[in-house]
Amino acid sequence: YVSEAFLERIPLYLNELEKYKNDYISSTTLANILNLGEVLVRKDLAKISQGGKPKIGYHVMDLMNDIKDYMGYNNKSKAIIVGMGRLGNALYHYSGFNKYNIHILEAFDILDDYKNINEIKDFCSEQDIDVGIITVPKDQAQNVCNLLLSQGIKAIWNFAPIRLNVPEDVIVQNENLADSLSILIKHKNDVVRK
Amino acid sequence: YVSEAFLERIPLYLNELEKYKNDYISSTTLANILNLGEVLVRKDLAKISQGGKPKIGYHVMDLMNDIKDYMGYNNKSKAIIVGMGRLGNALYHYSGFNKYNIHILEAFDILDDYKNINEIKDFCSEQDIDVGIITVPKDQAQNVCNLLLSQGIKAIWNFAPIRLNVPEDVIVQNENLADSLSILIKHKNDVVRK
Ligand SMILES: NC(=O)c1ccc[n+]([C@@H]2O[C@H](COP(=O)([O-])OP(=O)(O)OC[C@H]3O[C@@H](n4cnc5c(N)ncnc54)[C@H](O)[C@@H]3O)[C@@H](O)[C@H]2O)c1
Ligand SMILES: NC(=O)c1ccc[n+]([C@@H]2O[C@H](COP(=O)([O-])OP(=O)(O)OC[C@H]3O[C@@H](n4cnc5c(N)ncnc54)[C@H](O)[C@@H]3O)[C@@H](O)[C@H]2O)c1
Repeated sequence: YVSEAFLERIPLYLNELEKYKNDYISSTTLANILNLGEVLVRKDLAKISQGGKPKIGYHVMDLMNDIKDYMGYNNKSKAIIVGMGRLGNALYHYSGFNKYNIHILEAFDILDDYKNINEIKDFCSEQDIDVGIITVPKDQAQNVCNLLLSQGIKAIWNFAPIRLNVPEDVIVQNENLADSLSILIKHKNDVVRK
Repeated sequence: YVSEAFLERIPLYLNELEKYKNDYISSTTLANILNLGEVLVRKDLAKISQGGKPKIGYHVMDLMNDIKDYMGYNNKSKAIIVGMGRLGNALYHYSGFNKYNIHILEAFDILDDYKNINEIKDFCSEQDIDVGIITVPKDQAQNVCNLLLSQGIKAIWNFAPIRLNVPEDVIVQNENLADSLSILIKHKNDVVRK
């Protein structure tokens, strides 16, 4: 079992390594660049790579490959998105997922401009879909989720502000953007008030 | 100091209380609804409200008000957004922020359809803006951030996949949607592999 916080640091390491000019890097240097604890970064890298050498550090290219292997970026991940309104549209056209070898293969909606949700069954029978992305209105989200699960999809990325009921073996990651902004504002007000 | 995890649970409590049919609720009941630990929920609620009574629990309406006071939902928060591409557009038109009394007052871009970024100075001199939302391309994000900070804005909600350099007294919350999806897929692959 690894912590969520550990997994969230990994893309930050990869981002900095991609920009780093030298061939070798120590965990201390990486920690200083990201303003993180040295012990924390050393332990993180030890979980991902065997490449650290005393006094020399990690070979940057090798470490990047170890990170990609660990996170599975070398395998192609396939997604479908349901709900092509404003948010769905933004996500579907976003090129930033390519970096992690994640591809949104198809978009579904009830509007005529897109494949109809009735076509999800046929589409999923031909492809092995890793994740279903839900960007439909709140009151439709559970129905859409049930439809995706019935096709054997085991991971749901949910943007609708509702808690989805799913069986034990399904992983749901909720993105609550409004909650997130409200927490930022709470932090700001606390600082201002001190 | 309160933990991020605690703050992220609060909107979940509010969501469930809004749907709850009875007048009173115990922290145990709320914990069971959300599949959270009973001690955790009891401690959380004690931080937010003095209203818990042995055997009766919390008066639901009073608890909701205590949550809103604690999180500052009773005050109006003002935001501006810079970058009205696909993502900016989705966020600008989203009605879900109203629930937390957060209002995106104005949108800026370099395109003619929106207020130009040169007008940010005048706009901010007339209004006290709580948060600046950045949805511009990665290579423009730091410039835009500097512009927002020069107007005295102390909180930044950043969607560009780049670490922003800001002074100590400024709070930045990064939303890394691509990182988040890559972590969901990592979780799914780990479960499948076991
Ligand atoms: N826009 C944002 O910035 C934002 C932010 C946070 C959360 N969300 C959430 O994301 C979801 C989408 O938001 P939006 O702003 O894009 O909404 P939207 O109304 O612009 O788009 C919703 C889309 O879903 C489609 N749809 C409705 N029922 C459907 C069904 N049963 N099957 C397939 N498609 C269906 C609609 O035709 C429409 O295209 C909502 O749940 C919203 O609460 C949006
Ligand atoms: N679309 C997504 O789903 C998504 C997901 C994750 C992250 N992001 C990030 O969010 C940002 C926006 O993404 P998008 O898909 O909406 O891009 P986009 O290209 O559709 O929109 C970018 C907008 O920014 C404007 N712009 C450019 N330079 C500017 C400047 N100096 N000042 C003001 N406006 C300026 C452009 O005119 C355009 O309207 C990017 O940094 C992207 O990496 C987007």
